[in-house]
Amino acid sequence: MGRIIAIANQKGGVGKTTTAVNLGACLAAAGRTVLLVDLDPQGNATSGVGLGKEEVDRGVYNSLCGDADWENLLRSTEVANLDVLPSTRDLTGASIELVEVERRESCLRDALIPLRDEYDFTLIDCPPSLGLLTLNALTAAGSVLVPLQCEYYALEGVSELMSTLELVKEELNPGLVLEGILLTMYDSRNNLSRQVQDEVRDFFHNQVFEAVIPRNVRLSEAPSFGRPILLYDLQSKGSQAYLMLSQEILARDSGT
Amino acid sequence: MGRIIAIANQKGGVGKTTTAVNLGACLAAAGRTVLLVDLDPQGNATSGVGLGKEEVDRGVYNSLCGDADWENLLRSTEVANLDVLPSTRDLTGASIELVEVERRESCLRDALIPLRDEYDFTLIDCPPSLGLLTLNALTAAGSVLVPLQCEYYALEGVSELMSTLELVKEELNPGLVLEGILLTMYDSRNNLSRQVQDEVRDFFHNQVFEAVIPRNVRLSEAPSFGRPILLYDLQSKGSQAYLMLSQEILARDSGT
Ligand SMILES: Nc1ncnc2c1ncn2[C@@H]1O[C@H](COP(=O)(O)OP(=O)(O)OP(=O)(O)O)[C@@H](O)[C@H]1O
Ligand SMILES: Nc1ncnc2c1ncn2[C@@H]1O[C@H](COP(=O)(O)OP(=O)(O)OP(=O)(O)O)[C@@H](O)[C@H]1O
Ligand SMILES: [Mg+2]
Ligand SMILES: [Mg+2]
Repeated sequence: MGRIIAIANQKGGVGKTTTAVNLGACLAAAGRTVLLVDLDPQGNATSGVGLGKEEVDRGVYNSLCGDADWENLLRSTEVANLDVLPSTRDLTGASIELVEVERRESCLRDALIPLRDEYDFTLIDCPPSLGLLTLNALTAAGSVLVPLQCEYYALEGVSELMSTLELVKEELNPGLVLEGILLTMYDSRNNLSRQVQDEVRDFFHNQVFEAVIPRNVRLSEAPSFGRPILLYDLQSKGSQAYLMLSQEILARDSGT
Repeated sequence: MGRIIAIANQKGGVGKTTTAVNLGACLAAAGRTVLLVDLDPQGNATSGVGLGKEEVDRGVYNSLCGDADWENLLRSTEVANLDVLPSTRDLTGASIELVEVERRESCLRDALIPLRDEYDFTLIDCPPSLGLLTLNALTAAGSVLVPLQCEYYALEGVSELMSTLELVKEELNPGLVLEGILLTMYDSRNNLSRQVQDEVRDFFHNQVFEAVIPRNVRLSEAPSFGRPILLYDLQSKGSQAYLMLSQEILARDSGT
């Protein structure tokens, strides 16, 4: 049975897409089969793995309404073992259209049922909100990975996110657990970064990954070439950090 | 007649709140009366001007449903001439609740009518989405200021934003104009930053502000003290850049 991990945080720009794309590529490089689901109307994860907007006319939106023809929706990427269920523009209207749908939070979970055993890992990149798209991801997922930028505003939003996760667990998805909190854009020269790390580790203890993603310009350059960091600059600090994260997740799996 | 400027971009973490808070403080320091409307459920602009979540139980959400008692909703801040209409947690549900409301995109515009002549400037901080809250801001505003982070993913989303602005202009708010595009988190040592600036200036020409906001750690430290950069570190590069932006906007106004 494959694992489904939602990558979520309503705070914008904290590294959700960067984590989804690069963790996905690292797990694929370790020989796991991975599906990246781009549930953000912005479509950054889709372009982050090299698919241009003009190359994609159908995607995750078409799967939400039931009866998906997976042959045409799933796309392979430059990375072996990594497929993507792309985002398209019509996803923008989905959070309004879903309001009047029966069991509106479960559309994605139901859609992904036929794929669960096709992939070892399914990673869902979420938009920066706690609206119906993110709720669909949290209902479909077995666990949620929370990227947390080492900044004040990002820290402020964590308690709201945690109480939403509790609510989803009670009402929509009792099996949902926290995969972990991932510190991102960490700058060791910066007081604020160190303070945020200390506060988060003091509060969340072993729910915070050992792996910390440093601020690394190579990570922000890679998407302009449509490549995960592994293919863009394997030796970079960003690449090493995401490899460490993937090993930490795989070690837990084999340990359980 | 006061000016209403929406500060919007669906891409997350590009500096919307930082711009709303600091431009607001700079305009206030120049003697203009300013209202900061926090239309983001995250409430970062509210805490960015020093109001804690526990101090606020009513805010912009209460004004959306008509008949607002402004005496209790508007709050003063540490900065003279700068008031805030705060965000509260119940704003999270608003984008779903608004779906079924008559003239759902115009609730904020109608609510702000009695205030238009009370303030020289009203700045609306938007959430990172093109949903109903942002549509309300774009319908209420006379112009929109677009913070644009000097990164690839941020650049990718600009065309989607511009076509949404066109749509809003056609269907909801014919008077809406672009106040300007503001380059944020610019790092002159970084190739990507320079490339993004070149591309944006080539494409948008004089719609891009002369003022450019550099990446400056003091800007990310200030919110943890609940103070705009002017009060936290007046000499910092971030502070100087936002002062320049406010002067550019005021010079245009006096020129017209
Ligand atoms: N560790 C890092 N070091 C440097 N830049 C980074 C890092 N992680 C992400 N970035 C860059 O920061 C920006 C924000 O990251 P990203 O888009 O992944 O965040 P997000 O949470 O997915 O944003 P959104 O909320 O809009 O979906 C991007 O331009 C990305 O390239
Ligand atoms: N010029 C800058 N230099 C350094 N840090 C900055 C700068 N501008 C903003 N920041 C920091 O970057 C983060 C993102 O900025 P901010 O929260 O203002 O963006 P936003 O667009 O409002 O995000 P959201 O999409 O979540 O509303 C914050 O932690 C902020 O303190
Ligand atoms: Mg993203
Ligand atoms: Mg904000």
